[in-house]
Amino acid sequence: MMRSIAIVNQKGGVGKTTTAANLGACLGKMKKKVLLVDLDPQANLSLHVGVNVIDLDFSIYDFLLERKTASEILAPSVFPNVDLLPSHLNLSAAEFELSYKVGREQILKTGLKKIAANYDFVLIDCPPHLGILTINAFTFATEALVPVQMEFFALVGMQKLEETIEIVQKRLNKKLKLSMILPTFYDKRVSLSGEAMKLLRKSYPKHVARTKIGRNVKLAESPAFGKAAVDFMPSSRGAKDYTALAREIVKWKAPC
Amino acid sequence: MMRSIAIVNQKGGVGKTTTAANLGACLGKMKKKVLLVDLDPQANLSLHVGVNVIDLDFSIYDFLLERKTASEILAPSVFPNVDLLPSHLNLSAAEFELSYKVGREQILKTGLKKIAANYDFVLIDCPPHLGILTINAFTFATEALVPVQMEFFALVGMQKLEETIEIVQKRLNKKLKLSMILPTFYDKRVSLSGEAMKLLRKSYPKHVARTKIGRNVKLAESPAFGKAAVDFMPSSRGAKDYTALAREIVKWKAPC
Ligand SMILES: Nc1ncnc2c1ncn2[C@@H]1O[C@H](COP(=O)(O)OP(=O)(O)OP(=O)(O)O)[C@@H](O)[C@H]1O
Ligand SMILES: Nc1ncnc2c1ncn2[C@@H]1O[C@H](COP(=O)(O)OP(=O)(O)OP(=O)(O)O)[C@@H](O)[C@H]1O
Ligand SMILES: [Mg+2]
Ligand SMILES: [Mg+2]
Repeated sequence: MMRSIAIVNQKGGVGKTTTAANLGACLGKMKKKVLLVDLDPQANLSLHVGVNVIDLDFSIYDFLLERKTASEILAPSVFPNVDLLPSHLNLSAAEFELSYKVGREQILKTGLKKIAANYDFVLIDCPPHLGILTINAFTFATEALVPVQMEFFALVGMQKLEETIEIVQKRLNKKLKLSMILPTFYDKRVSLSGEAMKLLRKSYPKHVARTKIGRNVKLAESPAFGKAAVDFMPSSRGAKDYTALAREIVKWKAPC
Repeated sequence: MMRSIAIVNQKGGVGKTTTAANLGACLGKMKKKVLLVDLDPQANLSLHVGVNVIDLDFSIYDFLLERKTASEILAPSVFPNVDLLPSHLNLSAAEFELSYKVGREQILKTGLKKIAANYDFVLIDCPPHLGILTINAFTFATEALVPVQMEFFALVGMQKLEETIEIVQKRLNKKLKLSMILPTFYDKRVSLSGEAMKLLRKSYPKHVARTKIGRNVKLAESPAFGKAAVDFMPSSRGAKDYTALAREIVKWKAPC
């Protein structure tokens, strides 16, 4: 049963890319077949997993403009059992070019249909913007996973995000659900972190993951080596947290 | 001589809002008259300075749709000598609505002309997206200040940012310059931070500020009190770093 998960939050720097890379790697270690989709013009996920984005001839940009198929741009085995559809910095042009096309929100879904069936999980890394790229992710995915940084601005964007999910449910994809809210950058020595955690659990009791991703410098260092923390330093807090998240995700049922 | 500064980086969570609020507060302490402009649909800057965004009747959204003037939406004295043009969560609709208007990149500049003359500094907080809101900021401002997080992905977006600045210079605002690159989240105990710093100084020798903003939890805590660090805890590292930045900014000349 293929699970398609959009990793989304219009707030910047909350750990979307870090979650895509590390959750993907940990699911791969559990022998799940994972497809990572880098939908961000910053191409951070592609860089994180060691793809040399500058040298790519073709990327998700060409796929979204329907000049290449998903199989033609696939970067296989970036981690064990994990493939990637890489991004490229010129994807920023896609937002304009896509906005004039008929059925512009359906392009990702249409293009992924065939290849997605080969995987247990498709994880889509979204940019910090509720624009046409994120809407394409929402039109394809059945689950939205929202990393939320345990600091003051944590919940500000949730209402807008939920409204966007509702609009997509109504008009484009009735299978989409807000599935899991993942606390990130948790720091138990910092009272602000604990307070944000309490507020989150109170506001979204059914959606908050049991796993919290702690602030851990190994998660910030591992991209420099093209690795996830679980390969870079398996004993690190970051590796353990994402391993626990992968186990929780496998058993997770999106709340109704 | 009014200085107009767009605080910009399409990478998320690098400290744009934190810089707008804290640099603004510190310039205000130096008796400079400062106008903060919150151009982010997340309205984080407005929340940071204690404005209750939910209860606002009018915001920068109405100003950009030309239904209200800047003076009509102004929130005066959010800090000593610091006024604010607040945002609102419905600003996310503006990106679509603005994209069809004639001269859509000039709306901010046209609307700010009169009021900006009353200030020494106009600081514009931009969302993590090189879209119509950021382009409006670029069309008005003469300086771009780019906070850059001292971690792996720091410089990925700089090329795109510089290309965007060049296009705006050519077609919309020949006075715009890449003025200052500000290292943020600097952590001297972390070797990754030092390496990112070296790479930054090597790539942009004339643009990197002498001041580095260190990682300091007081900067993350102060928004919960509607304050800048310099009012919340003047002895903190965060307060000292932004005070040093304000002094450097006052003497700063954008490199040619
Ligand atoms: N738990 C963590 N501990 C320490 N550093 C982290 C953690 N999670 C992410 N980081 C680092 O913080 C920065 C921001 O994380 P990341 O890029 O994953 O966020 P993002 O939500 O994808 O950002 P954007 O909105 O720009 O796409 C990165 O440099 C990353 O390596
Ligand atoms: N130097 C610092 N030390 C510790 N925390 C910081 C520092 N600078 C910012 N923060 C915190 O990190 C988070 C991200 O910072 P901020 O919101 O200023 O970034 P941003 O670039 O405006 O993000 P976005 O791209 O979403 O607009 C916030 O919770 C903020 O309080
Ligand atoms: Mg990202
Ligand atoms: Mg911000």
